[in-house]
Amino acid sequence: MSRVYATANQKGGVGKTTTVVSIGAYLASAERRVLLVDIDPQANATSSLGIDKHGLRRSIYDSLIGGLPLQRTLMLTKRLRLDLIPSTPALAGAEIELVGMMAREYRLKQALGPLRDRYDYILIDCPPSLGLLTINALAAADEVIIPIQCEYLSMEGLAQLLHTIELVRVNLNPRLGIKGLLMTMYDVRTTLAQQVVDEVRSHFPDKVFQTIIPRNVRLSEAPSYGEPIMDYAPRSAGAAAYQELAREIMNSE
Amino acid sequence: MSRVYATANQKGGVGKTTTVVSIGAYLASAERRVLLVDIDPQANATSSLGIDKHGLRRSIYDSLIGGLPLQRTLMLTKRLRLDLIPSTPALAGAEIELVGMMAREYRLKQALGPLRDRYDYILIDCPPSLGLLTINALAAADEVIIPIQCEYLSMEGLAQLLHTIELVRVNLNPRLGIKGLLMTMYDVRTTLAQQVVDEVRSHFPDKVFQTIIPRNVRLSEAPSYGEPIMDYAPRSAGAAAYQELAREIMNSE
Ligand SMILES: Nc1ncnc2c1ncn2[C@@H]1O[C@H](COP(=O)(O)OP(=O)(O)OP(=O)(O)O)[C@@H](O)[C@H]1O
Ligand SMILES: Nc1ncnc2c1ncn2[C@@H]1O[C@H](COP(=O)(O)OP(=O)(O)OP(=O)(O)O)[C@@H](O)[C@H]1O
Ligand SMILES: [Mg+2]
Ligand SMILES: [Mg+2]
Repeated sequence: MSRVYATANQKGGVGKTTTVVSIGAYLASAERRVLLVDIDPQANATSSLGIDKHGLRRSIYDSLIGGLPLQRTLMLTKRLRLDLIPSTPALAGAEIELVGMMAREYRLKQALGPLRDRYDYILIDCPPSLGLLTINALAAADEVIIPIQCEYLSMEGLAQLLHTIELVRVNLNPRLGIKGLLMTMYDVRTTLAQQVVDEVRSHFPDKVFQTIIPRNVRLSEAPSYGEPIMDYAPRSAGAAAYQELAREIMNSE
Repeated sequence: MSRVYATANQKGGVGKTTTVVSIGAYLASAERRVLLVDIDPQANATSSLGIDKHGLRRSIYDSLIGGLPLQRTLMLTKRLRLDLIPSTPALAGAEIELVGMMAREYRLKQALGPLRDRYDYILIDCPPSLGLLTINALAAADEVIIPIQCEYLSMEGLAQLLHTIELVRVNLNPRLGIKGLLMTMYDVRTTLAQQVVDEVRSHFPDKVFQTIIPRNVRLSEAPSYGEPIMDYAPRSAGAAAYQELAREIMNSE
């Protein structure tokens, strides 16, 4: 039975995509069967794995809106045991199309049903908003991974995000929990980073991952090569941190 | 008659809020009358100016959804000639509420009408999505400022954004143009930054601002003090770049 994690935070650019792609690769290399689901119309997780989103004939859009079984949109990546449900810009219109549909919040959960037994981990990359795409991910997930940039503005939206998670738990998915808060882009050049970490740790004492992801330029370069960090720069500080995070997640099961 | 600029890019964390707040302050200090409009439910522009979004009785939500005149939601900031229409988390539900409204794309444009003569510049900070809130901003704007982080993933969504701008121009706002593409968070430690700048310049030869904003840790610290960069760290590289940008914008009028 697979664990389904959604990486969510409506604050933009906090490392949601980088986290899903990076830990996905390390989990797959540790013999776990992993499925990445890209439900962001920007399709950054798709392109971070070297897949041309404009060349795709089918994507998550066809499953969420058209009801096509996910087995038909699923694709292999260069890494063994790491499969992907790609996204395309066509998904941008999905939120408005979903509004009028029956059981609109459960479309992803229903689509994922038949696949759950084939994977150990299903990781869902969310767009930077709390609209129906993210709600679909939260309704389908067992737990949420919340990347938080070690900067002031990133803390601001946390209360709103936790409120939305609670609403989903009460109304759509009673078993939804928080896997952990992941501190990202920790920059040693500013004391603000440590202040943010301390503040988040004090508010959520046992919910913050031990692993902290440093700001590391190799992580911002990897997507331009279409490779996860473990393939692009395996000895970088960014790679080491995400490998440690993958291990922390596996040890917690 | 005022110039209305929207800073838009569905890619998250590229510097939309930082740009609006930073140039807003420099334009106000150069004797221009400036109005900032925060239509992001995260309300980052509001808090970057030291305003507690949870303490507000009225916000852009009341004008967009409730029809309250903007004169009633408008507030002064610590800086002379820099006024703000604040946002609050209540705005998160606005996109779904707007879907069923008459002339839903024009609510902001209609609300801004009576204020246009009172300001030289109206700057609108958009959320990281291409939903009805951003569409409202594009329908109300004269031109769009597009911040682009000097990283690979930030270039990815550009085609989609330009397509949306074109749709708005054809269907909602025939005079909508592009003020400029602003390269942000330029990190001298990676060759990728220059490659992104060169690539964007080659695709849009006369649309990229001369001014490039460097990655500068003072810019990420300023919001935690509730101050624009010109007040928090006026001699920093970040402040100098945004001052130069404000000058470039004023010289182009
Ligand atoms: N630890 C890090 N150090 C340096 N750069 C990073 C780090 N993590 C991510 N990045 C880069 O920062 C940018 C934002 O990261 P990413 O796209 O993963 O965030 P996101 O939350 O998925 O953004 P969005 O809200 O747009 O979906 C990307 O260009 C990425 O390559
Ligand atoms: N040039 C810069 N150098 C370093 N940090 C920066 C710079 N510009 C912005 N920042 C910081 O990076 C983060 C993202 O910037 P900002 O919030 O302005 O982006 P945004 O596009 O408005 O994000 P969102 O998509 O969530 O609205 C913030 O913490 C901000 O303080
Ligand atoms: Mg992303
Ligand atoms: Mg912003």
